[in-house]
Amino acid sequence: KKQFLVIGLGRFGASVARTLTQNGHNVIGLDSAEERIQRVSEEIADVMKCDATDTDILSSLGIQDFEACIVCIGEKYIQNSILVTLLLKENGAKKIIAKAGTKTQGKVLYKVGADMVIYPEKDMGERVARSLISSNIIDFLEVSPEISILEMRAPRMMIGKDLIELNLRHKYGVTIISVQSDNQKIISPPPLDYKFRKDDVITLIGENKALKRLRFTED
Amino acid sequence: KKQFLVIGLGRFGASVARTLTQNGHNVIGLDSAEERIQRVSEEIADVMKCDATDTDILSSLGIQDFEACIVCIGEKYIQNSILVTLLLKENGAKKIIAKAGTKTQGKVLYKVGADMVIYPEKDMGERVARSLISSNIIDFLEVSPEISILEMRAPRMMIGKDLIELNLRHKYGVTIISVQSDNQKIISPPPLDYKFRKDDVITLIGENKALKRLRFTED
Ligand SMILES: Nc1ncnc2c1ncn2[C@@H]1O[C@H](COP(=O)(O)OP(=O)(O)OP(=O)(O)O)[C@@H](O)[C@H]1O
Ligand SMILES: Nc1ncnc2c1ncn2[C@@H]1O[C@H](COP(=O)(O)OP(=O)(O)OP(=O)(O)O)[C@@H](O)[C@H]1O
Repeated sequence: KKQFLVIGLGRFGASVARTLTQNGHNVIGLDSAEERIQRVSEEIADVMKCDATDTDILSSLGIQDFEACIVCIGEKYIQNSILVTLLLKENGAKKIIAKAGTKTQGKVLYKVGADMVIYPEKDMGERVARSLISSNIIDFLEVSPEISILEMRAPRMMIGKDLIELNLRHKYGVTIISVQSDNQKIISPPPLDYKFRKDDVITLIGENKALKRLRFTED
Repeated sequence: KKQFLVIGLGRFGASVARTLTQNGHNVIGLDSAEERIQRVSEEIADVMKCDATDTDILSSLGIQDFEACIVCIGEKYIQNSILVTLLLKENGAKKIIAKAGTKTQGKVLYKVGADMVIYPEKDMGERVARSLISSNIIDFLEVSPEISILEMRAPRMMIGKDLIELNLRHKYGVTIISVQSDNQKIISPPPLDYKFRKDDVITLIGENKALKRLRFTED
């Protein structure tokens, strides 16, 4: 059970705080806006309306006891974000995650003590764009320089067959991790006797050249 | 080479448009704010300052020719977002992706024709929270909302055993992707008869709750 400090309870901050809480951890949430405090008060036990740039408040919080401090103040108040990050660092924060809008803001945040800078809108924009581009490969993730994960619609040669028949590991050198039919729950690992259907979404992992070979079975 | 329409060029929309452009696709970007148009004009070839709720403008655009239309208007103007989505649907858009802040807004967007609703801040908040929770495991990567990859030292119960004995897939519902002994090359997939040693670094993939169960075998 860990303790986290979340400063700024916009959509992003509230989501960080909520997810940590749902996973059984202790969260203290700070925001200067009453409306934001109200919006999360049912989901997050310890919330405090205050100005996080107030040095008295921060020093009263035992900053060193938090596993991590997450600064989720938006671009509108980027100077607050920078000041809060600096103050957290001065108060001995173990780990500071901060949100930014632009790379330049990110650089400043790193300089004043952020260990990690997040660009939520920019990152999600890239992911959405990539999933639109690879319309039959839904998502692609690099695990290590030679190994990747591929999420794709089941290629034609898998349809109507099951894993025992397909023998993916030996024939293609890829491992299937999960299958999702028709927007149902993702099943991982897929049962050995499950017969794949058109439009099933499968997640594979393997070496890049092995994955390429499988993709080219479509042509 | 595909054509995309991006409406709303905030951080999220600009990132979608930029990523599509960088990947060689044609993007038309619309925004009613001059400052937003200026901000992206160097990176996105076709941008137009206009009110996207203007039916004349939308009908002049050949909406049916776009691979997808991405509505990235923020919560501040959610009514615009809803109206634009409706108009795109009426104009025969093949695929509409829309951004929303809350689930309720998302429901309305689906009702008026969105094929996919994205919650950038909420999703990134969850990802950040989850990567913070698993900090005693060397690395953690989210593959999809329910499935993650975990890199960890081989848990005690694996040491001295091989995969046939361990039967990870059936006992724990996780798939082992790779093993790395003593900073040697990463081996993927691990041979079925390889006996795991203390400090081996293994990479697993599976549903979040399945991975949790495996981690708790340490206690
Ligand atoms: N000095 C401060 N102390 C505490 N909270 C602050 C301070 N400055 C700003 N905030 C809070 O930070 C929160 C997030 O900022 P804002 O809403 O501008 O960002 P945003 O980028 O729109 O957020 P999101 O994208 O997460 O919804 C707001 O709820 C605001 O009240
Ligand atoms: N009717 C409209 N026509 C065209 N553009 C619009 C319209 N209404 C809003 N926009 C644009 O949508 C863009 C995104 O909206 P806004 O900045 O409120 O969202 P946001 O959530 O802050 O964005 P982001 O998080 O992506 O930075 C703005 O640039 C705004 O000018």
